[in-house]
Order: sequence, then C-alpha cells, then structure tokens
Amino acid sequence: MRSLQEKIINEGRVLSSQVLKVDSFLNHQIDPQLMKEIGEEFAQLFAGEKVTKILTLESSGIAPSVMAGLALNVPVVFARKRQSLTLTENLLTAEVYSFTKKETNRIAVSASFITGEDHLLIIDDFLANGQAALGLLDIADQAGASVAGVGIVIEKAFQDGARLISERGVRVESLARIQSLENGKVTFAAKE
Amino acid sequence: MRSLQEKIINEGRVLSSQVLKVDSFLNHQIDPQLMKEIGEEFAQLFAGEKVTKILTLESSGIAPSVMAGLALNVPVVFARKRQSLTLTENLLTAEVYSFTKKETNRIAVSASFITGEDHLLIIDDFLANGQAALGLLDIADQAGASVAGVGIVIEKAFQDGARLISERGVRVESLARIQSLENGKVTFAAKE
Ligand SMILES: Nc1nc2c(ncn2[C@@H]2O[C@H](COP(=O)(O)OP(=O)(O)O)[C@@H](OP(=O)(O)OP(=O)(O)O)[C@H]2O)c(=O)[nH]1
Ligand SMILES: Nc1nc2c(ncn2[C@@H]2O[C@H](COP(=O)(O)OP(=O)(O)O)[C@@H](OP(=O)(O)OP(=O)(O)O)[C@H]2O)c(=O)[nH]1
Repeated sequence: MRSLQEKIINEGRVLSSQVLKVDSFLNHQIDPQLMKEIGEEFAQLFAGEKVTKILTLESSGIAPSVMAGLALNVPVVFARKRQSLTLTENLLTAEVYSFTKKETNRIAVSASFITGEDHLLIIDDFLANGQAALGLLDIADQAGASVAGVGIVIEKAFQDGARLISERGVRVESLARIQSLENGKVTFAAKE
Repeated sequence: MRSLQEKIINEGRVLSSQVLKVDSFLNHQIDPQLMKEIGEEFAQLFAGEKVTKILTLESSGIAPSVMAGLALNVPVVFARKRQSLTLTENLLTAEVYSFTKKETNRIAVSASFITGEDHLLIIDDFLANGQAALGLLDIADQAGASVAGVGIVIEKAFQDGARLISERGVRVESLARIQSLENGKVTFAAKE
C-alpha cells in the first residue's frame, strides 16, 4: 500500500535490525485518515469472503480493525491481554509466547462474541514471530469459527510469522512487507 | 445521544448498582457504525474549539477517539497503562488511583506527541470516579497543552468524575448520562 510505505519511510525509525518504530502514526499516535485507508484496503482484499466479524488484539490492532469493520460493516472483537472489569465469564483463551520477554501471556475472548457461525478476518498491526496471530487462530478454532484470513498492517518478512500462518493453510495479506531493517534502513520486500 | 441510549437499554447488562456491562458494543466487541456516530457527535460538540489533537487511554478509549479524530481531521494519541516495546523515551506520566483495585497505576504519553501548541480534546469510554481523566489532564498540563474539554461516551452521574473535572474549569460532554443502576435497571439522568 503506497501511502503506508511512504509513511514508514518518512516517519518510521529503525531502532535495531529487528525493530521498526512507528509510534507517530500506528502504535502511540494514530493517523485516523491513514487508518481509514488501511481499513478500506483490507475490506477490498477480503471482499469476496463473506466475513462476519473481525478479531484483533488490544491495543494497536484496534484502530485498523475498527476502520476495516466500518468498511465491511461487521463488528470488531478485540482479545484482551490482561484482566478487565467486565470480561469475566465464558472465556476462550490462548497462550502467547514472547521471544523478547521470554514469557508466556494469556489472551482472552468471550465465547459470547465468536461462534461457529462466524467467518473471521483476523487483523493486527505487526506480524513478527506470529505468536499473537497463532493465538487468535487457536481461539477461532475453539469457537468453531472459520477464518477468511489474516490482515496485517506491517509484516517483517525476515521473521517467521507469515510462514507459520501460511503453513496452517490460512491466507495472509500484509499491506507493507519489510525485507530488512539492517543498517538503520527500511527495505521493502519486492512485490510478488 | 439517542442511538447510544437505545443500545445501552437493549444490550447493556447491569452487573451491580455500580457497574454497567456494555461488552457487546464498546468494551470487548465494538460496533464500528455506532463508533462513527459517536465520533461525529463529539466533533459537532467541539466544532468551535480548534482542537489540534485527541488524547485518550488504551484500550476502550481508542475506537471512539479514532472516529472523532476522523471527523475532526486530527491525530489521536492514546496513553499507555503498561510498558510497550517502543514507548521508552521522553515520557510524560501520571499516577491514576483505582478505587476498585485499591492501587495506583502509572499512565504514560510521549512528550513528542503532546506539546504547548496543542489544544486537546480528551476522550474516554466511561467516566466514573474520574481518576483516569484527571491523569490525562495532568499530562496535558505537563506538556503545556490547553484543553478544549473532555468527551465521554457513558458517564455514571452518580459518581464524582464529572464534578471533579468541571471543578477544574474543564468542559465535560457525555453522550449518555446514567443517574442510577439500582435494582438492575438503567435510569438516564434527565436532560438539562
Ligand atoms: N513497533 C514495533 N512493534 C513490534 C515490532 N515487532 C513486534 N512488535 C510488537 O512488539 C510487541 C511485543 O511482542 P512480544 O509479545 O514481546 O513478542 P515477540 O518478542 O515474540 O516479538 C507486540 O506489540 P503489540 O501486541 O502490538 O502491543 P500493543 O502495541 O498492541 O500494545 C508486537 O506487535 C516492530 O518491529 N516494531
Ligand atoms: N464496563 C464498565 N466499565 C467501567 C465502569 N465503571 C468504570 N469502568 C471501567 O473500569 C475500569 C477500571 O477502573 P479502575 O481504574 O479500577 O478505577 P475505579 O475502580 O477507580 O473505577 C476502567 O476501564 P478502562 O480503563 O476503560 O479499561 P479498558 O476497557 O480501556 O481496558 C473504567 O473505564 C462501568 O460501570 N462499566
């Protein structure tokens, strides 16, 4: 997605060969107009799919997902990583391992909102090692829901996430694919 | 706001005399079309204000804020309650006390995104004791930013938050105001 790539080049900061900082438009400050374009792009990519609901993860997944939900006219459910005042019963959970923190975290979704009738579009901001996305796919399985695919804003193609998801037979659509963050520079993967 | 009140009556669940559960459209599952209407309502209420940016708090504040940001054509910044991979430098923080958990939590915003040039609209999903909103006002002060007001989706008018904010001379606009949750029933405050 052109405007997203330009935003990454102009505003992204390469923190290391592993991490790109995009706090100015995606992870801390949000550009609503860009989110709307991102939502519409996901809606177009998955237009043929009869998606019934979007599933994402708090917090950075929420803005792109809500815009995609607006474009597809479907509800959005965000999995929680920590306890909430009202998310207490009927939970579907998955364990998500963090390579950086070397610890496992539990994510949770209410079974009231994802059922076997659903055909889900899973959306997240970054795809790196893929553990969060795999956790959401696990939750979809527990609910008996089918999955139209996984929509990602920024994929780090030099990490394993996309491969792990594709190997499960799930379609992955990334709006920007980064081949390398070496030497402080963003290199996008060649268009397929 | 009419459609919001109807949604609360039809889908809200009164958990106690203190807590209303609206997980089906605001706090876990999100209704994007309703969020868009909410965003447009905030934009109209604060149209005269020359708002430069919206400030909110993860996670439930994000969806209403992003839609308001779209309607006002301004960026949205969400304060974080917990550490994040890239939110590490130049932080403005505030302590937020939780009456329920009886503990204090630190919220953080990067000073890169809120400055003395900003005229902020603060938005959140619920207004109860007001500690989170007061924390965001504290951060606005530290940055030297002026505040157009606080926009709230659901205010529990029987708690002190609105009064505490108004006493600071800050305008509060709540799209739904609940006078009581006694006896399992939602009673809205009379229109002023
Ligand atoms: N900015 C940035 N973030 C990255 C990058 N690679 C991974 N992340 C994010 O880092 C966060 C932490 O990942 P971990 O769960 O610790 O996983 P990992 O070490 O196995 O990658 C996740 O944020 P999250 O769950 O999305 O958190 P939140 O922002 O929603 O709160 C993930 O999306 C990157 O290159 N740049
Ligand atoms: N559903 C619901 N939530 C309420 C109600 N009253 C307060 N809350 C929410 O409860 C959460 C916890 O509040 P605390 O920080 O423990 O504060 P408190 O005990 O002093 O009220 C906050 O969620 P938060 O910060 O918004 O969390 P998140 O949803 O953004 O993760 C607040 O918005 C209510 O009647 N119904």
